[in-house]
Amino acid sequence: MRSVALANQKGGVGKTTTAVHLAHGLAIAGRRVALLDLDPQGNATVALQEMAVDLESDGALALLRPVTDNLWLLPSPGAERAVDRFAGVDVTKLLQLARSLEEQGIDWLLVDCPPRMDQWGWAGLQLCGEVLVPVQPEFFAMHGLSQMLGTLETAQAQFPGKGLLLGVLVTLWDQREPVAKDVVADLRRNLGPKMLETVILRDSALVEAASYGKTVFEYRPYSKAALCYGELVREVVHGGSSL
Amino acid sequence: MRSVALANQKGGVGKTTTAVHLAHGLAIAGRRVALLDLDPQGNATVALQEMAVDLESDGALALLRPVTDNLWLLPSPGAERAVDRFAGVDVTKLLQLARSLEEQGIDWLLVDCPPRMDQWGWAGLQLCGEVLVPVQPEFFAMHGLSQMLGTLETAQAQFPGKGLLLGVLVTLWDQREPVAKDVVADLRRNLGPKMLETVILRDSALVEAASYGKTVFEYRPYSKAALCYGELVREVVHGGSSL
Ligand SMILES: Nc1ncnc2c1ncn2[C@@H]1O[C@H](COP(=O)(O)OP(=O)(O)OP(=O)(O)O)[C@@H](O)[C@H]1O
Ligand SMILES: Nc1ncnc2c1ncn2[C@@H]1O[C@H](COP(=O)(O)OP(=O)(O)OP(=O)(O)O)[C@@H](O)[C@H]1O
Ligand SMILES: [Mg+2]
Ligand SMILES: [Mg+2]
Repeated sequence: MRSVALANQKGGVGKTTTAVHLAHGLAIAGRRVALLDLDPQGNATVALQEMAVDLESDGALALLRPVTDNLWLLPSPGAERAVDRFAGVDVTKLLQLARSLEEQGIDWLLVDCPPRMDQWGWAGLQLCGEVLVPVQPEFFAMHGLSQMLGTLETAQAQFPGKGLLLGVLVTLWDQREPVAKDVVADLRRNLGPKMLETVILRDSALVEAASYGKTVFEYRPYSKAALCYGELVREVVHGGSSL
Repeated sequence: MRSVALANQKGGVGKTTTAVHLAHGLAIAGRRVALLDLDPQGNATVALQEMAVDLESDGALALLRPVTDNLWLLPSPGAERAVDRFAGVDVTKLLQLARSLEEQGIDWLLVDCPPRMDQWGWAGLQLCGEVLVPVQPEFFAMHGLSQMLGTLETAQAQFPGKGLLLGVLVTLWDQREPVAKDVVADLRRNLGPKMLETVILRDSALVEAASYGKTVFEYRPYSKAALCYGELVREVVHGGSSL
């Protein structure tokens, strides 16, 4: 089982959007996928709320919600609670769940993390062997990225075999913005093989799909966004990773 | 002294951009302003890093960095540290600092909060009488907003006289996106007087200004963004607030 956390301390860079579309894309490609929503905001849970299918689920999968063929979701622990500062996270229980999912033949475990290296963010890194870091091609992203990559090094030292960088993914690229092109060129120059080849263009179809509680593969399968995320699935499955 | 926290648990909605531009706009309008960067990411600190002026600062103001006429900044506590999970925040010290700033004639205290109601987020609410909540007109924002408004009610109960809603501000409004118009209409229908009249349109000048470490008032004073934030300053100073 490959396990990938979507993490970046910078907010609003497309962690949830990427987690949901990578999960659905892998499921469409025939892999058995479990998506854990570890963000108390619960946006991944909300983004998939209109997709539902009747799947027989026993064992550990009974704890998850079937979303579509080959895709199960562990809803956010905090989606109901407004204030998450008092909630504790039981990492041992989550690690046990991850092991049970592997025994039931789950091929990919994806974890959506909050925009913070708090207890939920760190739980995400402890659960996964790899980390995918989405970044928006704009100035603040560059500033936060070096912090994030530093945090990953801390995680790798603390939890051996965890938190290896799968790659940095450019998302929300609006090709009308002149600064974006320079930032992407900078990122490729500075990070080299750590950058994924795939880039995700800005596409309002993603915002619309989310408002209907569906992925763009369901809502508008021939959109720019569907093509970009299809590329990402191919790159992540067939290599090109910087491991 | 009026004190306003910029808070929203949803990431990437323009908290930092609004904090920096409201602070500079108020300073241009002749108010004496102190901006506290309580986000360990330190984006407000980075956004103003190329603006500097030689101001005599004594007393509590000596702890802050003069940015431009009438504007001082308390740099982020975490801007240097990559991992903020171990850092503690001393709210008593921050409350003492706020009192000293008031004694030195500061008219407005603005606080940029991280996208999380963690110890830094809560410190921001304890320091300020009012809260301005930026939202992006898209689906996830609506979902997070009811949580945020619920959190404010908790804060008001716990810290009397703090955390009153100054208003909800629509930011990053891209008028080419059809969903955005519907979301703004929904927000006005549901929230009524809680919504500020001013809206901030999406403008790449803001992204460019940030990459130069300046505000858009300095970088491109006749841009859409400068006009929008100028409107916001007028609305916040002359009323129109939902208090
Ligand atoms: N490629 C894209 N094109 C257009 N909109 C996008 C794209 N990717 C994400 N979005 C939108 O941008 C907003 C932020 O994305 P998302 O919520 O996935 O980011 P996040 O990193 O998970 O945020 P948070 O830090 O709050 O967890 C959402 O409204 C989403 O619909
Ligand atoms: N009106 C706007 N037009 C265009 N870009 C904008 C606008 N407002 C903010 N941005 C850009 O959007 C990104 C997110 O904004 P910002 O960092 O201010 O949000 P935030 O809520 O403070 O994020 P975080 O949750 O990480 O603290 C930044 O790159 C910023 O430059
Ligand atoms: Mg998210
Ligand atoms: Mg910010």
